[in-house]
Amino acid sequence: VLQLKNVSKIYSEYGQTVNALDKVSIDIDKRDFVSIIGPSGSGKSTMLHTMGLLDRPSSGTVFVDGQDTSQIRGKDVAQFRGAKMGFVFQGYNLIPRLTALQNVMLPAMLQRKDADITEKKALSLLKEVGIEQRADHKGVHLSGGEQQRVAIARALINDPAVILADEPTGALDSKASAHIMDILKNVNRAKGVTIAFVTHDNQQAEYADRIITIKDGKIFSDRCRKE
Amino acid sequence: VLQLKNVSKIYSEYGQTVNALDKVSIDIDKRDFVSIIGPSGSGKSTMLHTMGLLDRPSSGTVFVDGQDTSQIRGKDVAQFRGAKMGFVFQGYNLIPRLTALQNVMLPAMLQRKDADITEKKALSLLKEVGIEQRADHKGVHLSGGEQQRVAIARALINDPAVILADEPTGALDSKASAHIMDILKNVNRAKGVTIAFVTHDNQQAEYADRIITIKDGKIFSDRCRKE
Ligand SMILES: Nc1ncnc2c1ncn2[C@@H]1O[C@H](COP(=O)(O)OP(=O)(O)OP(=O)(O)O)[C@@H](O)[C@H]1O
Ligand SMILES: Nc1ncnc2c1ncn2[C@@H]1O[C@H](COP(=O)(O)OP(=O)(O)OP(=O)(O)O)[C@@H](O)[C@H]1O
Ligand SMILES: [Mg+2]
Ligand SMILES: [Mg+2]
Repeated sequence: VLQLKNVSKIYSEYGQTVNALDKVSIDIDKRDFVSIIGPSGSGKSTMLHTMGLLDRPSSGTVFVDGQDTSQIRGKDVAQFRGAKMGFVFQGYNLIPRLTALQNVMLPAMLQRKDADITEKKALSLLKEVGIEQRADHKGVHLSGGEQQRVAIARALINDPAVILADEPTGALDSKASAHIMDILKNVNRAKGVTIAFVTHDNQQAEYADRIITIKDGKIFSDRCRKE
Repeated sequence: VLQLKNVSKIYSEYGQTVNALDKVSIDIDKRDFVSIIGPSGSGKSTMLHTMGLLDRPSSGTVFVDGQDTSQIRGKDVAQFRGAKMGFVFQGYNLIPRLTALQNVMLPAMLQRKDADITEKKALSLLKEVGIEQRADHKGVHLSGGEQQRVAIARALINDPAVILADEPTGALDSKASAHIMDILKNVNRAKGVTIAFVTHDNQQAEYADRIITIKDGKIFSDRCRKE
């Protein structure tokens, strides 16, 4: 489903060169449930953004469903990505002026889905993540943890084939975190959705079937979950 | 140093009334090291913002150093607050176009401190939190954890009497988190700075001398650390 082949991401605008990713090769198959851990600044978000076609690599190739994505023209990337993938960003990225419900509906409206069906689906997703009572609150008027749960509901609205989540429970307490991880696990098991999530919590990383550790932009280890 | 007397914060713009804080009374004395825990949406950030004069209460009174702060005129509040308090916001709130170094220096420049002395101090604080090598990066070009560490350095630049921190290590792995908590503990012990921090990590809450649990806008418990 997702393949990075010798991918590097190099930033050099500050007089020094930062190798956010350094010749990374990795294969993620359909129905994989993968976690990515590593210290702050090690390249976790960069890897997720590159896999999700949100950032172009400096060198190397990203394949999605076997297709070389460097061939896709700029403005077609968003449509290609939107049809296949759901994202949970590290900073939630809600639209502050829109309500929680509108934020969740937006990816489906961009894919021109029916508004009534989408609204019902969005309400049931907000209920599933435990904040249906805040559906009418604007993004700016939600607490940190509430925004994060809206972002998770939004990533699920289009029944994506792949979900890429960057510390999806970073703002939540252990009970709410476990609830969200159960939702993701169920989506993976019951619907066969491929999931890659970043976490800095070693215990949470064990939710996944496969744990990838990254350091200084390089894959340090890629192992199965401890049984 | 900080006192809330019968403070409520009520939001009612969505047709329903949200009691973010409900008749909360709490005393925080000089040199206290206090943690605040509670589920998502329970009022932790609202409490911190009210204590820090970032939000006005709907009813009740906030005292700082014994002074009734409702008497302070609107535009004098920022100066009063800036001279006494340092903040670490839940969303970091860095200025994206400024560099890490400039973000750290800003609170001191607003208090009209000497630029050369401030720059040296800011560099040494960035080194203390472990990211001096990113001093020249703009806020938008830092990872989540790097932004959080810049926000912590920024809260320390004015040698404040009080630090209010909203999940100061939420984006950091356990090693980096422990390092930041050690810095805060040292600032409390060695410099006598009063510190209140929000966390959803029960283990981290025990760093504090006093642990306050909040639920649905009410103080649920206020106990000493488990020895
Ligand atoms: N401007 C606002 N208008 C309406 N409701 C608001 C506003 N700001 C906050 N709220 C509501 O007040 C409640 C308390 O919010 P607060 O941000 O204090 O929670 P919190 O304990 O910090 O949660 P988290 O752990 O998720 O950060 C939430 O349910 C939130 O939806
Ligand atoms: N646009 C950019 N320009 C320059 N450097 C950048 C840019 N974006 C990211 N970086 C750097 O690349 C490195 C990797 O960043 P990335 O966001 O992938 O880290 P991360 O592993 O997600 O960290 P965290 O756990 O703190 O979120 C960081 O050191 C960061 O400073
Ligand atoms: Mg990151
Ligand atoms: Mg909060």
